[in-house]
Amino acid sequence: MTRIIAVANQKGGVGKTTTAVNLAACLAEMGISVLLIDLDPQGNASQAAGVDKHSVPTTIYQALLGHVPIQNAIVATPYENLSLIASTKDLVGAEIELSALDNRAFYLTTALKPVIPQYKWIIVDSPPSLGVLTLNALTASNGVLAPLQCEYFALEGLSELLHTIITVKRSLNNNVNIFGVLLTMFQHTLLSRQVVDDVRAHFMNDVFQTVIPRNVSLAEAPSYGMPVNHYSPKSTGAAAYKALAKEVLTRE
Amino acid sequence: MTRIIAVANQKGGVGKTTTAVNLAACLAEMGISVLLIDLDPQGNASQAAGVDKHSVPTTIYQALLGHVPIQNAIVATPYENLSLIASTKDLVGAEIELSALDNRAFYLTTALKPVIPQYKWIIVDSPPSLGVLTLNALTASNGVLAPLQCEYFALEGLSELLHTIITVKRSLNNNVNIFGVLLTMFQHTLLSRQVVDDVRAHFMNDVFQTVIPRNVSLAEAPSYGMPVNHYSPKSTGAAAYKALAKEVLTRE
Ligand SMILES: Nc1ncnc2c1ncn2[C@@H]1O[C@H](COP(=O)(O)OP(=O)(O)OP(=O)(O)O)[C@@H](O)[C@H]1O
Ligand SMILES: Nc1ncnc2c1ncn2[C@@H]1O[C@H](COP(=O)(O)OP(=O)(O)OP(=O)(O)O)[C@@H](O)[C@H]1O
Ligand SMILES: [Mg+2]
Ligand SMILES: [Mg+2]
Repeated sequence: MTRIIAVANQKGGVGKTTTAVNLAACLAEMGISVLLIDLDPQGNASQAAGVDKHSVPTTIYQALLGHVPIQNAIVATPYENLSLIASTKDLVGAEIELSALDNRAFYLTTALKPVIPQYKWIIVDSPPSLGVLTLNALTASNGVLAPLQCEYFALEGLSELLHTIITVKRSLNNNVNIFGVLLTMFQHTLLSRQVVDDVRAHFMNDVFQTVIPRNVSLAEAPSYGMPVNHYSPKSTGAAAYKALAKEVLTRE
Repeated sequence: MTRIIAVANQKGGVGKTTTAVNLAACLAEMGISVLLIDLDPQGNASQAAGVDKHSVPTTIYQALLGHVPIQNAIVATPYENLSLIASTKDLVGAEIELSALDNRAFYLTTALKPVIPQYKWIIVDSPPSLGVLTLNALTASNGVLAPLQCEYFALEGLSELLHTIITVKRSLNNNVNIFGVLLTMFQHTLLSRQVVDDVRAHFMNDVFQTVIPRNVSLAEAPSYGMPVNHYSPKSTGAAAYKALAKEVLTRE
Protein backbone atom coordinates (compact mmCIF):
# COMPACT_ATOMS: atom_id res chain seq x y z
CA MET A 1 0.00 0.00 0.00
CA THR A 2 1.28 3.44 -0.87
CA ARG A 3 1.64 5.73 2.09
CA ILE A 4 0.03 9.12 1.25
CA ILE A 5 0.99 11.66 3.91
CA ALA A 6 -0.44 15.17 4.23
CA VAL A 7 1.97 17.44 6.08
CA ALA A 8 -0.44 19.96 7.57
CA ASN A 9 -0.89 22.57 10.26
CA GLN A 10 -2.76 25.85 9.80
CA LYS A 11 -0.29 27.60 12.10
CA GLY A 12 2.28 29.36 9.98
CA GLY A 13 6.01 28.75 10.04
CA VAL A 14 6.02 25.54 12.08
CA GLY A 15 8.21 23.55 9.65
CA LYS A 16 5.70 21.98 7.24
CA THR A 17 7.78 22.58 4.12
CA THR A 18 11.06 21.77 5.86
CA THR A 19 9.57 18.47 7.06
CA ALA A 20 7.91 17.51 3.76
CA VAL A 21 11.06 18.12 1.71
CA ASN A 22 13.61 16.62 4.09
CA LEU A 23 11.57 13.56 5.01
CA ALA A 24 10.92 12.92 1.31
CA ALA A 25 14.62 13.33 0.50
CA CYS A 26 15.79 11.09 3.33
CA LEU A 27 13.36 8.32 2.32
CA ALA A 28 14.52 8.69 -1.31
CA GLU A 29 18.15 8.40 -0.20
CA MET A 30 17.26 5.03 1.36
CA GLY A 31 16.22 3.85 -2.11
CA ILE A 32 12.49 4.36 -1.62
CA SER A 33 10.47 5.89 -4.49
CA VAL A 34 8.88 9.12 -3.29
CA LEU A 35 6.60 11.70 -4.90
CA LEU A 36 6.60 15.12 -3.23
CA ILE A 37 3.57 17.32 -4.02
CA ASP A 38 3.71 21.05 -3.39
CA LEU A 39 0.16 22.13 -2.59
CA ASP A 40 1.11 25.57 -1.29
CA PRO A 41 0.90 28.53 -3.70
CA GLN A 42 4.07 29.89 -2.05
CA GLY A 43 5.93 27.12 -3.90
CA ASN A 44 8.54 26.73 -1.15
CA ALA A 45 8.74 22.92 -1.37
CA SER A 46 9.43 23.11 -5.11
CA GLN A 47 12.36 25.46 -4.58
CA ALA A 48 13.75 23.57 -1.60
CA ALA A 49 13.73 20.37 -3.68
CA GLY A 50 15.94 22.01 -6.29
CA VAL A 51 13.31 22.67 -8.96
CA ASP A 52 12.84 26.05 -10.66
CA LYS A 53 9.08 26.32 -10.31
CA HIS A 54 8.86 29.11 -12.91
CA SER A 55 10.32 26.89 -15.65
CA VAL A 56 8.05 23.90 -15.04
CA PRO A 57 5.46 23.66 -17.88
CA THR A 58 2.73 21.94 -15.85
CA THR A 59 2.12 22.40 -12.13
CA ILE A 60 -0.28 20.95 -9.57
CA TYR A 61 -2.77 23.65 -10.52
CA GLN A 62 -3.49 22.15 -13.95
CA ALA A 63 -3.44 18.57 -12.63
CA LEU A 64 -5.75 19.33 -9.73
CA LEU A 65 -8.44 20.84 -11.95
CA GLY A 66 -8.12 17.98 -14.42
CA HIS A 67 -6.81 20.18 -17.26
CA VAL A 68 -3.92 17.72 -17.81
CA PRO A 69 -3.28 14.18 -16.61
CA ILE A 70 -1.20 14.25 -13.45
CA GLN A 71 1.63 12.32 -15.14
CA ASN A 72 2.39 15.45 -17.18
CA ALA A 73 3.01 17.45 -14.02
CA ILE A 74 5.55 15.09 -12.46
CA VAL A 75 9.15 16.31 -12.79
CA ALA A 76 12.43 14.78 -11.75
CA THR A 77 14.44 16.50 -9.03
CA PRO A 78 18.25 16.38 -8.90
CA TYR A 79 17.86 13.67 -6.23
CA GLU A 80 17.49 9.99 -7.09
CA ASN A 81 14.10 8.39 -6.29
CA LEU A 82 12.58 11.82 -5.55
CA SER A 83 9.97 13.17 -7.97
CA LEU A 84 8.03 16.40 -7.59
CA ILE A 85 4.82 18.10 -8.63
CA ALA A 86 5.56 21.81 -8.37
CA SER A 87 3.33 24.71 -7.52
CA THR A 88 3.28 28.39 -8.32
CA LYS A 89 1.05 31.26 -7.26
CA ASP A 90 -1.46 30.19 -9.95
CA LEU A 91 -2.61 27.71 -7.32
CA VAL A 92 -4.33 30.60 -5.55
CA GLY A 93 -6.75 30.48 -8.50
CA ALA A 94 -7.59 26.85 -7.75
CA GLU A 95 -8.54 27.78 -4.20
CA ILE A 96 -11.12 30.24 -5.57
CA GLU A 97 -12.36 27.97 -8.38
CA LEU A 98 -12.67 24.85 -6.20
CA SER A 99 -14.46 26.68 -3.36
CA ALA A 100 -17.56 27.04 -5.54
CA LEU A 101 -17.79 23.34 -6.50
CA ASP A 102 -19.77 20.63 -4.69
CA ASN A 103 -17.12 17.92 -4.50
CA ARG A 104 -14.31 20.44 -4.00
CA ALA A 105 -12.51 18.28 -1.41
CA PHE A 106 -11.96 15.34 -3.79
CA TYR A 107 -10.00 16.88 -6.65
CA LEU A 108 -6.58 15.72 -5.46
CA THR A 109 -7.90 12.22 -4.68
CA THR A 110 -9.24 11.89 -8.23
CA ALA A 111 -6.16 13.41 -9.88
CA LEU A 112 -3.73 11.20 -7.95
CA LYS A 113 -5.40 7.83 -8.62
CA PRO A 114 -3.48 6.83 -11.80
CA VAL A 115 0.01 7.39 -10.29
CA ILE A 116 -0.37 6.06 -6.76
CA PRO A 117 0.98 2.56 -7.63
CA GLN A 118 4.24 4.04 -8.99
CA TYR A 119 5.38 5.34 -5.58
CA LYS A 120 5.90 3.86 -2.12
CA TRP A 121 5.43 7.25 -0.44
CA ILE A 122 3.55 10.37 -1.54
CA ILE A 123 4.14 13.43 0.65
CA VAL A 124 1.98 16.55 0.31
CA ASP A 125 3.12 19.98 1.61
CA SER A 126 0.10 22.12 2.62
CA PRO A 127 -0.36 25.89 3.01
CA PRO A 128 -0.85 27.54 6.45
CA SER A 129 -4.67 27.39 6.47
CA LEU A 130 -7.55 24.92 6.73
CA GLY A 131 -8.95 26.00 3.38
CA VAL A 132 -9.85 23.95 0.34
CA LEU A 133 -6.23 23.10 -0.61
CA THR A 134 -5.47 21.59 2.80
CA LEU A 135 -8.87 19.88 2.70
CA ASN A 136 -7.82 18.22 -0.57
CA ALA A 137 -4.59 17.04 1.04
CA LEU A 138 -6.42 15.59 4.07
CA THR A 139 -9.00 13.87 1.85
CA ALA A 140 -6.43 12.31 -0.48
CA SER A 141 -4.14 11.06 2.28
CA ASN A 142 -4.14 8.03 4.55
CA GLY A 143 -2.13 9.81 7.23
CA VAL A 144 -1.53 13.32 8.55
CA LEU A 145 1.88 14.38 9.80
CA ALA A 146 1.45 17.54 11.92
CA PRO A 147 4.67 19.47 12.55
CA LEU A 148 4.45 21.33 15.85
CA GLN A 149 6.87 24.10 16.68
CA CYS A 150 7.89 23.94 20.34
CA GLU A 151 6.23 27.27 21.08
CA TYR A 152 3.02 28.52 22.64
CA PHE A 153 0.92 29.61 19.62
CA ALA A 154 1.65 26.33 17.84
CA LEU A 155 0.29 24.35 20.76
CA GLU A 156 -2.87 26.45 20.72
CA GLY A 157 -3.57 25.61 17.11
CA LEU A 158 -3.12 21.84 17.39
CA SER A 159 -6.56 21.13 18.81
CA GLU A 160 -8.06 23.00 15.85
CA LEU A 161 -6.15 20.83 13.40
CA LEU A 162 -7.11 17.58 15.16
CA HIS A 163 -10.74 18.70 15.17
CA THR A 164 -10.55 19.21 11.40
CA ILE A 165 -8.98 15.76 10.85
CA ILE A 166 -11.84 14.13 12.78
CA THR A 167 -14.40 16.03 10.65
CA VAL A 168 -12.65 14.96 7.45
CA LYS A 169 -12.53 11.35 8.66
CA ARG A 170 -16.24 11.34 9.44
CA SER A 171 -17.51 12.99 6.26
CA LEU A 172 -14.88 12.87 3.50
CA ASN A 173 -12.20 10.23 3.98
CA ASN A 174 -12.61 7.29 6.31
CA ASN A 175 -8.96 6.28 5.73
CA VAL A 176 -7.36 9.38 7.16
CA ASN A 177 -5.63 9.07 10.55
CA ILE A 178 -3.09 10.95 12.59
CA PHE A 179 0.17 9.54 11.29
CA GLY A 180 2.09 11.50 13.89
CA VAL A 181 2.83 14.79 15.59
CA LEU A 182 6.41 15.95 14.96
CA LEU A 183 8.05 18.35 17.41
CA THR A 184 10.16 20.87 15.49
CA MET A 185 12.59 23.71 16.17
CA PHE A 186 13.37 22.39 19.62
CA GLN A 187 15.73 24.58 21.62
CA HIS A 188 17.08 24.00 25.10
CA THR A 189 14.70 26.50 26.71
CA LEU A 190 12.13 26.06 29.41
CA LEU A 191 9.38 26.88 26.90
CA SER A 192 10.48 24.19 24.45
CA ARG A 193 10.70 21.60 27.19
CA GLN A 194 7.26 22.56 28.54
CA VAL A 195 5.71 22.19 25.09
CA VAL A 196 7.37 18.78 24.58
CA ASP A 197 6.15 17.54 27.97
CA ASP A 198 2.61 18.85 27.32
CA VAL A 199 2.40 17.32 23.87
CA ARG A 200 3.76 13.92 24.92
CA ALA A 201 1.35 13.85 27.88
CA HIS A 202 -1.66 14.60 25.66
CA PHE A 203 -0.87 12.73 22.50
CA MET A 204 1.33 9.92 23.79
CA ASN A 205 2.07 7.42 21.01
CA ASP A 206 0.85 9.81 18.34
CA VAL A 207 4.02 11.85 18.91
CA PHE A 208 7.15 10.79 17.05
CA GLN A 209 10.11 9.87 19.23
CA THR A 210 12.29 11.91 16.86
CA VAL A 211 12.42 15.60 17.80
CA ILE A 212 13.82 18.07 15.24
CA PRO A 213 16.23 20.57 16.84
CA ARG A 214 16.56 24.16 15.69
CA ASN A 215 19.56 23.98 13.35
CA VAL A 216 20.81 26.66 10.98
CA SER A 217 21.56 24.12 8.21
CA LEU A 218 17.81 23.55 7.90
CA ALA A 219 17.28 27.26 7.30
CA GLU A 220 20.22 27.58 4.90
CA ALA A 221 19.64 24.49 2.74
CA PRO A 222 16.53 25.82 0.88
CA SER A 223 18.44 28.82 -0.45
CA TYR A 224 20.70 26.34 -2.27
CA GLY A 225 17.75 24.25 -3.51
CA MET A 226 19.03 21.27 -1.58
CA PRO A 227 17.46 19.04 1.05
CA VAL A 228 19.51 19.06 4.22
CA ASN A 229 20.86 15.49 3.77
CA HIS A 230 22.58 16.72 0.59
CA TYR A 231 23.44 20.24 1.78
CA SER A 232 24.99 19.35 5.13
CA PRO A 233 24.85 15.58 5.67
CA LYS A 234 26.65 15.69 9.04
CA SER A 235 24.48 18.44 10.58
CA THR A 236 22.12 17.79 13.50
CA GLY A 237 19.26 18.79 11.17
CA ALA A 238 20.17 16.06 8.66
CA ALA A 239 20.63 13.50 11.42
CA ALA A 240 17.19 14.31 12.82
CA TYR A 241 15.38 13.92 9.50
CA LYS A 242 17.28 10.69 8.75
CA ALA A 243 16.12 9.41 12.15
CA LEU A 244 12.57 10.50 11.32
CA ALA A 245 12.73 8.63 8.00
CA LYS A 246 13.74 5.45 9.84
CA GLU A 247 11.01 5.97 12.43
CA VAL A 248 8.23 6.47 9.86
CA LEU A 249 9.18 3.20 8.20
CA THR A 250 8.39 1.42 11.46
CA ARG A 251 4.88 2.96 11.39
CA GLU A 252 3.96 1.85 7.91
CA MET B 1 -5.19 61.49 11.09
CA THR B 2 -5.51 58.02 12.54
CA ARG B 3 -2.80 55.64 11.43
CA ILE B 4 -4.42 52.36 10.32
CA ILE B 5 -1.70 49.72 9.89
CA ALA B 6 -2.21 46.26 8.40
CA VAL B 7 0.47 43.87 9.64
CA ALA B 8 0.59 41.41 6.76
CA ASN B 9 2.68 38.76 5.06
CA GLN B 10 1.31 35.56 3.55
CA LYS B 11 4.42 33.65 4.65
CA GLY B 12 3.63 31.85 7.86
CA GLY B 13 5.39 32.32 11.17
CA VAL B 14 7.35 35.50 10.32
CA GLY B 15 6.27 37.45 13.41
CA LYS B 16 3.02 39.17 12.32
CA THR B 17 1.19 38.57 15.59
CA THR B 18 4.27 39.21 17.72
CA THR B 19 4.78 42.55 15.93
CA ALA B 20 1.12 43.63 15.98
CA VAL B 21 0.71 42.94 19.70
CA ASN B 22 4.05 44.30 20.92
CA LEU B 23 4.05 47.41 18.74
CA ALA B 24 0.49 48.15 19.89
CA ALA B 25 1.44 47.62 23.53
CA CYS B 26 4.58 49.76 23.32
CA LEU B 27 2.66 52.63 21.68
CA ALA B 28 -0.05 52.30 24.38
CA GLU B 29 2.62 52.42 27.10
CA MET B 30 3.71 55.80 25.67
CA GLY B 31 0.21 57.10 26.36
CA ILE B 32 -1.09 56.71 22.80
CA SER B 33 -4.62 55.32 22.31
CA VAL B 34 -4.40 52.12 20.27
CA LEU B 35 -6.97 49.67 18.91
CA LEU B 36 -5.61 46.20 18.07
CA ILE B 37 -7.79 44.16 15.69
CA ASP B 38 -7.29 40.40 15.44
CA LEU B 39 -8.26 39.45 11.90
CA ASP B 40 -6.78 35.95 12.08
CA PRO B 41 -9.14 33.05 12.93
CA GLN B 42 -6.27 31.54 14.95
CA GLY B 43 -6.95 34.30 17.52
CA ASN B 44 -3.31 34.50 18.58
CA ALA B 45 -3.26 38.31 18.95
CA SER B 46 -6.29 38.18 21.27
CA GLN B 47 -4.56 35.70 23.57
CA ALA B 48 -1.21 37.48 23.48
CA ALA B 49 -2.94 40.74 24.51
CA GLY B 50 -4.31 39.06 27.61
CA VAL B 51 -7.93 38.56 26.49
CA ASP B 52 -9.76 35.24 26.76
CA LYS B 53 -11.18 35.11 23.26
CA HIS B 54 -13.69 32.38 24.20
CA SER B 55 -15.38 34.60 26.80
CA VAL B 56 -15.77 37.67 24.57
CA PRO B 57 -19.46 38.06 23.58
CA THR B 58 -18.84 39.82 20.26
CA THR B 59 -15.84 39.32 18.01
CA ILE B 60 -14.60 40.79 14.74
CA TYR B 61 -16.69 38.20 12.91
CA GLN B 62 -20.00 39.80 13.87
CA ALA B 63 -18.70 43.34 13.39
CA LEU B 64 -17.19 42.61 9.99
CA LEU B 65 -20.45 41.26 8.59
CA GLY B 66 -22.40 44.16 10.09
CA HIS B 67 -24.40 41.97 12.49
CA VAL B 68 -23.48 44.33 15.35
CA PRO B 69 -21.97 47.82 15.46
CA ILE B 70 -18.22 47.58 15.87
CA GLN B 71 -18.35 49.47 19.20
CA ASN B 72 -19.95 46.35 20.72
CA ALA B 73 -16.93 44.27 19.79
CA ILE B 74 -14.29 46.50 21.38
CA VAL B 75 -12.98 45.14 24.68
CA ALA B 76 -10.50 46.51 27.17
CA THR B 77 -7.23 44.67 27.68
CA PRO B 78 -5.37 44.65 31.00
CA TYR B 79 -3.10 47.32 29.49
CA GLU B 80 -3.88 51.04 29.63
CA ASN B 81 -4.66 52.74 26.30
CA LEU B 82 -4.82 49.34 24.53
CA SER B 83 -8.22 48.14 23.29
CA LEU B 84 -8.87 44.97 21.30
CA ILE B 85 -11.34 43.42 18.91
CA ALA B 86 -10.91 39.70 19.36
CA SER B 87 -11.26 36.86 16.92
CA THR B 88 -12.14 33.19 17.16
CA LYS B 89 -12.31 30.41 14.63
CA ASP B 90 -15.82 31.61 13.66
CA LEU B 91 -13.93 34.08 11.49
CA VAL B 92 -13.25 31.21 9.08
CA GLY B 93 -16.97 31.49 8.30
CA ALA B 94 -16.55 35.13 7.28
CA GLU B 95 -13.86 34.15 4.79
CA ILE B 96 -16.34 31.83 3.08
CA GLU B 97 -19.32 34.20 3.31
CA LEU B 98 -17.42 37.26 2.10
CA SER B 99 -15.79 35.46 -0.83
CA ALA B 100 -19.15 35.27 -2.60
CA LEU B 101 -19.97 38.98 -2.27
CA ASP B 102 -19.16 41.73 -4.79
CA ASN B 103 -17.70 44.33 -2.48
CA ARG B 104 -16.06 41.71 -0.26
CA ALA B 105 -12.85 43.75 0.21
CA PHE B 106 -14.61 46.71 1.86
CA TYR B 107 -16.32 45.16 4.86
CA LEU B 108 -13.65 46.16 7.38
CA THR B 109 -13.42 49.69 5.94
CA THR B 110 -17.17 50.14 6.38
CA ALA B 111 -17.29 48.54 9.83
CA LEU B 112 -14.38 50.61 11.16
CA LYS B 113 -15.62 54.07 10.07
CA PRO B 114 -17.52 55.05 13.25
CA VAL B 115 -14.63 54.34 15.63
CA ILE B 116 -11.60 55.60 13.72
CA PRO B 117 -11.61 59.07 15.40
CA GLN B 118 -11.40 57.49 18.88
CA TYR B 119 -7.90 56.10 18.30
CA LYS B 120 -4.54 57.46 17.21
CA TRP B 121 -3.40 54.06 15.93
CA ILE B 122 -5.34 51.04 14.70
CA ILE B 123 -3.22 47.92 14.14
CA VAL B 124 -4.64 44.88 12.32
CA ASP B 125 -3.08 41.39 12.63
CA SER B 126 -3.65 39.35 9.45
CA PRO B 127 -3.64 35.59 8.79
CA PRO B 128 -0.89 33.87 6.73
CA SER B 129 -2.60 34.17 3.34
CA LEU B 130 -3.59 36.74 0.72
CA GLY B 131 -7.25 35.78 0.98
CA VAL B 132 -10.29 37.93 1.64
CA LEU B 133 -9.45 38.68 5.29
CA THR B 134 -6.00 40.08 4.44
CA LEU B 135 -7.58 41.91 1.50
CA ASN B 136 -9.94 43.59 3.97
CA ALA B 137 -7.01 44.62 6.13
CA LEU B 138 -5.10 46.08 3.16
CA THR B 139 -8.19 47.94 1.93
CA ALA B 140 -9.02 49.45 5.32
CA SER B 141 -5.47 50.55 6.11
CA ASN B 142 -3.35 53.50 5.13
CA GLY B 143 -0.09 51.61 5.66
CA VAL B 144 1.20 48.04 5.49
CA LEU B 145 3.84 46.84 7.91
CA ALA B 146 5.41 43.66 6.50
CA PRO B 147 7.38 41.58 9.02
CA LEU B 148 10.13 39.67 7.28
CA GLN B 149 11.87 36.79 8.99
CA CYS B 150 15.60 36.84 8.23
CA GLU B 151 15.38 33.56 6.33
CA TYR B 152 15.26 32.39 2.73
CA PHE B 153 11.57 31.44 2.24
CA ALA B 154 10.45 34.73 3.77
CA LEU B 155 12.50 36.70 1.25
CA GLU B 156 10.94 34.72 -1.57
CA GLY B 157 7.44 35.67 -0.52
CA LEU B 158 8.02 39.40 -0.16
CA SER B 159 7.74 40.22 -3.85
CA GLU B 160 4.35 38.46 -3.87
CA LEU B 161 3.14 40.63 -1.00
CA LEU B 162 4.36 43.85 -2.58
CA HIS B 163 2.67 42.89 -5.84
CA THR B 164 -0.60 42.45 -3.94
CA ILE B 165 -0.25 45.84 -2.24
CA ILE B 166 0.22 47.54 -5.62
CA THR B 167 -2.90 45.79 -6.95
CA VAL B 168 -4.91 46.86 -3.91
CA LYS B 169 -3.65 50.41 -4.27
CA ARG B 170 -4.67 50.57 -7.91
CA SER B 171 -8.12 49.05 -7.62
CA LEU B 172 -9.36 49.10 -4.01
CA ASN B 173 -7.62 51.64 -1.80
CA ASN B 174 -5.63 54.53 -3.15
CA ASN B 175 -4.43 55.43 0.37
CA VAL B 176 -2.54 52.24 1.06
CA ASN B 177 1.27 52.40 1.03
CA ILE B 178 4.18 50.38 2.32
CA PHE B 179 4.56 51.69 5.83
CA GLY B 180 7.68 49.60 6.30
CA VAL B 181 9.41 46.26 6.11
CA LEU B 182 10.45 44.99 9.55
CA LEU B 183 13.28 42.48 9.83
CA THR B 184 12.44 39.93 12.53
CA MET B 185 14.04 36.99 14.31
CA PHE B 186 17.51 38.21 13.46
CA GLN B 187 20.29 35.88 14.61
CA HIS B 188 24.02 36.35 14.20
CA THR B 189 24.28 33.90 11.30
CA LEU B 190 25.53 34.37 7.79
CA LEU B 191 21.99 33.70 6.48
CA SER B 192 20.43 36.41 8.64
CA ARG B 193 23.08 38.93 7.63
CA GLN B 194 22.66 38.07 3.93
CA VAL B 195 18.90 38.57 4.15
CA VAL B 196 19.33 41.92 5.94
CA ASP B 197 21.82 43.13 3.33
CA ASP B 198 19.58 41.96 0.45
CA VAL B 199 16.48 43.58 1.88
CA ARG B 200 18.16 46.90 2.69
CA ALA B 201 19.68 46.99 -0.81
CA HIS B 202 16.31 46.40 -2.48
CA PHE B 203 13.91 48.31 -0.29
CA MET B 204 16.20 51.03 1.14
CA ASN B 205 14.15 53.55 3.13
CA ASP B 206 11.12 51.25 3.21
CA VAL B 207 13.01 49.09 5.71
CA PHE B 208 12.82 50.07 9.37
CA GLN B 209 16.15 50.83 11.00
CA THR B 210 14.97 48.77 14.00
CA VAL B 211 15.72 45.06 13.61
CA ILE B 212 13.99 42.60 15.96
CA PRO B 213 16.42 39.97 17.32
CA ARG B 214 15.42 36.39 18.04
CA ASN B 215 14.73 36.52 21.78
CA VAL B 216 13.09 33.86 23.92
CA SER B 217 11.06 36.43 25.92
CA LEU B 218 9.10 37.14 22.73
CA ALA B 219 8.19 33.47 22.47
CA GLU B 220 7.38 33.10 26.17
CA ALA B 221 5.30 36.24 26.70
CA PRO B 222 2.18 35.08 24.78
CA SER B 223 1.75 32.03 27.00
CA TYR B 224 1.26 34.47 29.91
CA GLY B 225 -1.11 36.70 27.92
CA MET B 226 1.31 39.58 28.21
CA PRO B 227 3.01 41.81 25.67
CA VAL B 228 6.78 41.65 26.05
CA ASN B 229 7.12 45.16 27.53
CA HIS B 230 5.04 43.94 30.47
CA TYR B 231 6.35 40.37 30.63
CA SER B 232 10.05 41.14 30.49
CA PRO B 233 10.62 44.90 30.20
CA LYS B 234 14.44 44.66 30.24
CA SER B 235 14.71 41.95 27.56
CA THR B 236 16.24 42.62 24.14
CA GLY B 237 12.83 41.77 22.66
CA ALA B 238 11.12 44.52 24.67
CA ALA B 239 13.89 47.00 23.86
CA ALA B 240 13.53 46.28 20.14
CA TYR B 241 9.75 46.82 20.07
CA LYS B 242 10.08 49.98 22.16
CA ALA B 243 12.62 51.23 19.62
CA LEU B 244 10.22 50.29 16.81
CA ALA B 245 7.40 52.23 18.51
CA LYS B 246 9.63 55.31 18.65
CA GLU B 247 10.66 54.84 15.02
CA VAL B 248 7.09 54.50 13.72
CA LEU B 249 6.17 57.77 15.39
CA THR B 250 8.76 59.50 13.23
CA ARG B 251 7.03 58.09 10.12
CA GLU B 252 3.58 59.34 10.91
N1 LIG C 1 14.47 22.84 12.71
C1 LIG C 1 14.70 24.02 12.14
N2 LIG C 1 15.76 24.75 12.52
C2 LIG C 1 16.00 25.98 11.99
N3 LIG C 1 15.22 26.57 11.08
C3 LIG C 1 14.14 25.90 10.66
C4 LIG C 1 13.81 24.60 11.13
N4 LIG C 1 12.69 24.16 10.51
C5 LIG C 1 12.33 25.16 9.69
N5 LIG C 1 13.20 26.20 9.76
C6 LIG C 1 13.11 27.49 9.07
O1 LIG C 1 12.03 28.17 9.67
C7 LIG C 1 11.23 28.80 8.66
C8 LIG C 1 9.82 28.20 8.70
O2 LIG C 1 9.85 26.85 8.28
P1 LIG C 1 8.92 26.35 7.08
O3 LIG C 1 8.89 27.36 6.01
O4 LIG C 1 9.32 24.96 6.74
O5 LIG C 1 7.51 26.33 7.83
P2 LIG C 1 6.08 26.16 7.17
O6 LIG C 1 5.21 25.60 8.24
O7 LIG C 1 6.21 25.40 5.92
O8 LIG C 1 5.68 27.68 6.85
P3 LIG C 1 4.32 28.15 6.07
O9 LIG C 1 3.27 28.12 7.15
O10 LIG C 1 4.63 29.54 5.58
O11 LIG C 1 4.10 27.16 4.98
C9 LIG C 1 11.95 28.57 7.35
O12 LIG C 1 12.73 29.71 7.07
C10 LIG C 1 12.80 27.35 7.61
O13 LIG C 1 13.96 27.36 6.84
N1 LIG D 1 11.88 37.86 17.56
C1 LIG D 1 11.44 36.68 18.01
N2 LIG D 1 12.24 35.91 18.78
C2 LIG D 1 11.83 34.69 19.19
N3 LIG D 1 10.64 34.16 18.92
C3 LIG D 1 9.79 34.88 18.17
C4 LIG D 1 10.12 36.17 17.68
N4 LIG D 1 9.07 36.65 16.97
C5 LIG D 1 8.13 35.69 17.01
N5 LIG D 1 8.54 34.63 17.74
C6 LIG D 1 7.85 33.35 17.95
O1 LIG D 1 7.85 32.69 16.69
C7 LIG D 1 6.57 32.11 16.42
C8 LIG D 1 5.99 32.76 15.17
O2 LIG D 1 5.67 34.11 15.42
P1 LIG D 1 4.20 34.69 15.16
O3 LIG D 1 3.19 33.69 15.60
O4 LIG D 1 4.14 36.05 15.70
O5 LIG D 1 4.23 34.74 13.56
P2 LIG D 1 2.99 34.98 12.59
O6 LIG D 1 3.55 35.55 11.35
O7 LIG D 1 1.96 35.76 13.30
O8 LIG D 1 2.47 33.48 12.35
P3 LIG D 1 1.14 33.09 11.50
O9 LIG D 1 1.61 33.12 10.07
O10 LIG D 1 0.78 31.68 11.96
O11 LIG D 1 0.10 34.10 11.82
C9 LIG D 1 5.74 32.34 17.67
O12 LIG D 1 5.82 31.18 18.47
C10 LIG D 1 6.41 33.53 18.35
O13 LIG D 1 6.25 33.49 19.73
MG1 LIG E 1 5.48 25.91 4.00
MG1 LIG F 1 -0.09 35.32 13.52
